[in-house]
Amino acid sequence: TAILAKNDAIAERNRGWFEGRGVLALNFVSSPGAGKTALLEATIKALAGQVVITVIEGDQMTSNDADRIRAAGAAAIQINTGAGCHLEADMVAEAARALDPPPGSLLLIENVGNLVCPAMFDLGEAMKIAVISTTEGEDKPLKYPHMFRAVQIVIINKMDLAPHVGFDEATCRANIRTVNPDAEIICLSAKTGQNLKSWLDRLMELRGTI
Amino acid sequence: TAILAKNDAIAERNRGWFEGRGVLALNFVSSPGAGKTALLEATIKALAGQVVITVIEGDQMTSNDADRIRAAGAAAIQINTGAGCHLEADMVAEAARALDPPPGSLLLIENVGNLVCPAMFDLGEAMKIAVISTTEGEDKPLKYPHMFRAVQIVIINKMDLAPHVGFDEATCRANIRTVNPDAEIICLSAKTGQNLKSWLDRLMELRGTI
Ligand SMILES: Nc1nc2c(ncn2[C@@H]2O[C@H](COP(=O)(O)OP(=O)(O)OP(=O)(O)O)[C@@H](O)[C@H]2O)c(=O)[nH]1
Ligand SMILES: Nc1nc2c(ncn2[C@@H]2O[C@H](COP(=O)(O)OP(=O)(O)OP(=O)(O)O)[C@@H](O)[C@H]2O)c(=O)[nH]1
Ligand SMILES: [Mg+2]
Ligand SMILES: [Mg+2]
Ligand SMILES: [Zn+2]
Ligand SMILES: [Zn+2]
Repeated sequence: TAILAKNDAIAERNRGWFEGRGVLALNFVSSPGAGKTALLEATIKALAGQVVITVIEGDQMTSNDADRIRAAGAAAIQINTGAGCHLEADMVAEAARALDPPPGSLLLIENVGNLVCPAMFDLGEAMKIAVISTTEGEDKPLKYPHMFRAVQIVIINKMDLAPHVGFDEATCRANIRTVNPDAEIICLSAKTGQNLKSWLDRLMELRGTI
Repeated sequence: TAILAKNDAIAERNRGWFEGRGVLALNFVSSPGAGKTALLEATIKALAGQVVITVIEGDQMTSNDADRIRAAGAAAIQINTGAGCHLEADMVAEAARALDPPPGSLLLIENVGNLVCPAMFDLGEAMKIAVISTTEGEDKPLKYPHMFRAVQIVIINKMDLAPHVGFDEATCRANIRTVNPDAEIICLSAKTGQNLKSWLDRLMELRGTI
């Protein structure tokens, strides 16, 4: 609570910093392996030349994800949280200043794979975006309601696997709406690119508002 | 740290309680949707009539998992942690006394879906067991080393999907061994029952040691 208050003060300052320089900051959350990095890779490659994208990567250990992001063509900073289970506003403040994102750019933050703790830590983002995959089970929104209530967009990833696992899209959508009636839902495959365009269009629309 | 010390004292008392009454307690951890509940369902059905199994279910919200466990034929208590991201020893102490497991039985604890925080909270179990699925990506052991170091057995689940997603078993095994050279690894499918027998044999072997 004192920890949260301290974090939120720094988050608010980050929020002002991003707004002041016209940068759209987005906080991507999901369970481990739902496809956050794959989505960022696909996004960066599809938007190459159209918009500057910089990335803050959060993981307990390794720079695997930051390496993948750079290979895709965007600048990235990897934060290792060690035993920590979520990024915090002070880590993002430091990384954002090092990345020095230009006006009109996108700063995409990939949080530690965790459907619980990141919900409670504001980083100063314009919005949180959840990624859920067809292989995790349709009940995850009900079981982790704090996270699904904290986001404005839910991306259902790995749609290419949906038939293989008998994914029930209607039930998953209903479960998301139960905990967050206002959340937007986009179904796509980061791997095949199926419906990626809907996400890219929405992203550029959000950028247009900064 | 003071919180952890308090938890660990209660955990030690739980450990003695389980040993005193000859109950094997196991703490199952994984990311959301890796298949912990599916594995417990398959285990309970396969061992019906051979051994008494009771289950402590941990989730932020809902009793979905406890309902599934009861439908499979075992007594279960559902703990809802609310905003909490991991079970704690005092919750387990209370639930275990309510379940009143008999000597020679198995007490299976399904932790909140989270590859980070549960690693730090001893519940008094004989061992932690991680479940990782073929759909999450082979690098999870490297990226969440604290959890993979805290377990004695790693179950690679959803082997039925391995060919569909190009799962690289050799790489996954190597990654597990990098962070935890002593961990046992069992590949199976909770859904199809493929190689479930190896897990059941190991489980009964562990029970034989209490
Ligand atoms: N079939 C399929 N596989 C995918 C898709 N997106 C990601 N994957 C696979 O899922 C696994 C995990 O993908 P990542 O992008 O590493 O997931 P992540 O959410 O970034 O994982 P963490 O950062 O560790 O939490 C990898 O093996 C990917 O190739 C998809 O749309 N379809
Ligand atoms: N194909 C396949 N699907 C599986 C397997 N095991 C589980 N699933 C599916 O994976 C999804 C998640 O399974 P659960 O058993 O709910 O996973 P969990 O780890 O208990 O999830 P949480 O308790 O919410 O963290 C469900 O749709 C299951 O049917 C398996 O071996 N193969
Ligand atoms: Mg990633
Ligand atoms: Mg479960
Ligand atoms: Zn946490
Ligand atoms: Zn935690």
